[in-house]
Amino acid sequence: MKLIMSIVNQEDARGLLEGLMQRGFQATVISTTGGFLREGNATLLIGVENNKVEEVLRIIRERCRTRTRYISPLPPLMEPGELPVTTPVEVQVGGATSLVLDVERWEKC
Amino acid sequence: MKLIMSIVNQEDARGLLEGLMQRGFQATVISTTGGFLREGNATLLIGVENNKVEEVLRIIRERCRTRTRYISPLPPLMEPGELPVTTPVEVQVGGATSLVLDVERWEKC
Amino acid sequence: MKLIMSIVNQEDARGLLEGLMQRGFQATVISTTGGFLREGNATLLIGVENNKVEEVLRIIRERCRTRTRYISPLPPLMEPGELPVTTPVEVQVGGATSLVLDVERWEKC
Ligand SMILES: Nc1ncnc2c1ncn2[C@@H]1O[C@@H]2COP(=O)(O)O[C@H]3[C@@H](O)[C@H](n4cnc5c(N)ncnc54)O[C@@H]3COP(=O)(O)O[C@H]2[C@H]1O
Ligand SMILES: Nc1ncnc2c1ncn2[C@@H]1O[C@@H]2COP(=O)(O)O[C@H]3[C@@H](O)[C@H](n4cnc5c(N)ncnc54)O[C@@H]3COP(=O)(O)O[C@H]2[C@H]1O
Ligand SMILES: Nc1ncnc2c1ncn2[C@@H]1O[C@@H]2COP(=O)(O)O[C@H]3[C@@H](O)[C@H](n4cnc5c(N)ncnc54)O[C@@H]3COP(=O)(O)O[C@H]2[C@H]1O
Repeated sequence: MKLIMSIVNQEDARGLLEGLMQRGFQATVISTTGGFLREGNATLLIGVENNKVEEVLRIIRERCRTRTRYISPLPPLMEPGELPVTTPVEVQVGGATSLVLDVERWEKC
Repeated sequence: MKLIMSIVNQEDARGLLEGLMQRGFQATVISTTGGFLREGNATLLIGVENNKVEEVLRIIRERCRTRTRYISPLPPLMEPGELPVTTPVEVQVGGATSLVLDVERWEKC
Repeated sequence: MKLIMSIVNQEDARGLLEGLMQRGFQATVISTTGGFLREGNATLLIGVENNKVEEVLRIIRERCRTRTRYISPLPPLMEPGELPVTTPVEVQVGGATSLVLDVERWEKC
């Protein structure tokens, strides 16, 4: 068995779950927070047979799209009367970061 | 060291923690959500010495019982005046799904 | 790639994230609960290249300090008029418990 941990964008999580459930996969969802943007995202735990890893990664690719976001970094400290001139920074978000871990043993009771 | 990740029913989580704490095991609890029923459950992270895996799995078996639940699937779209006739679906819930992962290295600081 | 799971004290989590982000590491934060004290803590998931594990563990050591706390165990049941005499128990908290797991494969999409 393998454990796939996939960290996905909040908006993609629902669609991804649907895609997995329809094909009979099982998953558990954790509400998580991104370390950099401090925004809510979702981490899915998906335990699958070894020969199903490829299929799950394919469903993740179908359902999680990368998109560009412009975030304005916090303006530097200013003199009174000065206007903040910060150029927005382009950050790629969405998509999914998926890790595959080996499961030595598993049991349902 | 091994990491046991055990996904258990909300009602069983308290009793399981008690059983683990009494025997000196350490655990961390994550509030999670089931991918299929979308109901709250709990995922326990339990880091243990290699020779204690068996004992922890035994405590999990003692404290997490499987039970049958009847869930009514959402009724199909209906004509006005028609009565929904859906036969409840039998789903086994409760119990626990436990995964054992190898820990290459660990440290407390 | 390796996955570092680090369970840290609530107060240390912010500083640890800052230290990681400044050096370009990526992390995901899970709000978790300690099994024994039942207090909120934080579990960081940090996926890093194999040769960066040492550096991340050093940042964790810098940012997470162990401290002593005195917790009063629940007083035993008493006769009316009796005064509870419980000696506080010394418990080491804070610090961090870090586990390093091997990642077989990872992908961003
Ligand atoms: N220290 C840093 N310096 C500069 N830019 C940084 C940075 N950390 C992150 N970013 C950028 O910001 C985006 C959002 O990161 P966040 O940490 O909020 O949210 C992340 C995080 O929750 C998770 N993640 C990604 N890689 C990870 C890893 N190696 N370990 C743990 N979590 C990871 O996936 C979410 C999306 O990541 P993604 O790579 O698509 O997109 C990242 C990345 O483009
Ligand atoms: N391989 C795995 N990877 C990750 N998490 C896992 C897992 N196996 C089980 N879990 C977790 O354990 C909970 C209970 O699973 P169980 O198999 O006892 O009981 C399941 C199973 O009998 C059934 N079920 C789950 N997914 C299904 C699907 N795609 N099709 C049909 N029935 C499903 O519904 C019950 C509740 O499922 P729910 O997802 O709400 O909640 C699941 C899920 O959070
Ligand atoms: N092997 C492991 N697997 C999974 N999670 C782990 C772990 N080792 C530590 N943790 C996590 O780290 C937190 C702090 O643990 P620490 O060992 O510093 O500090 C612990 C320890 O000194 C003590 N303690 C924990 N469990 C105990 C037990 N069964 N009997 C006696 N003392 C216990 O109470 C402090 C707070 O524990 P709490 O459970 O609230 O919170 C724990 C737990 O969330």
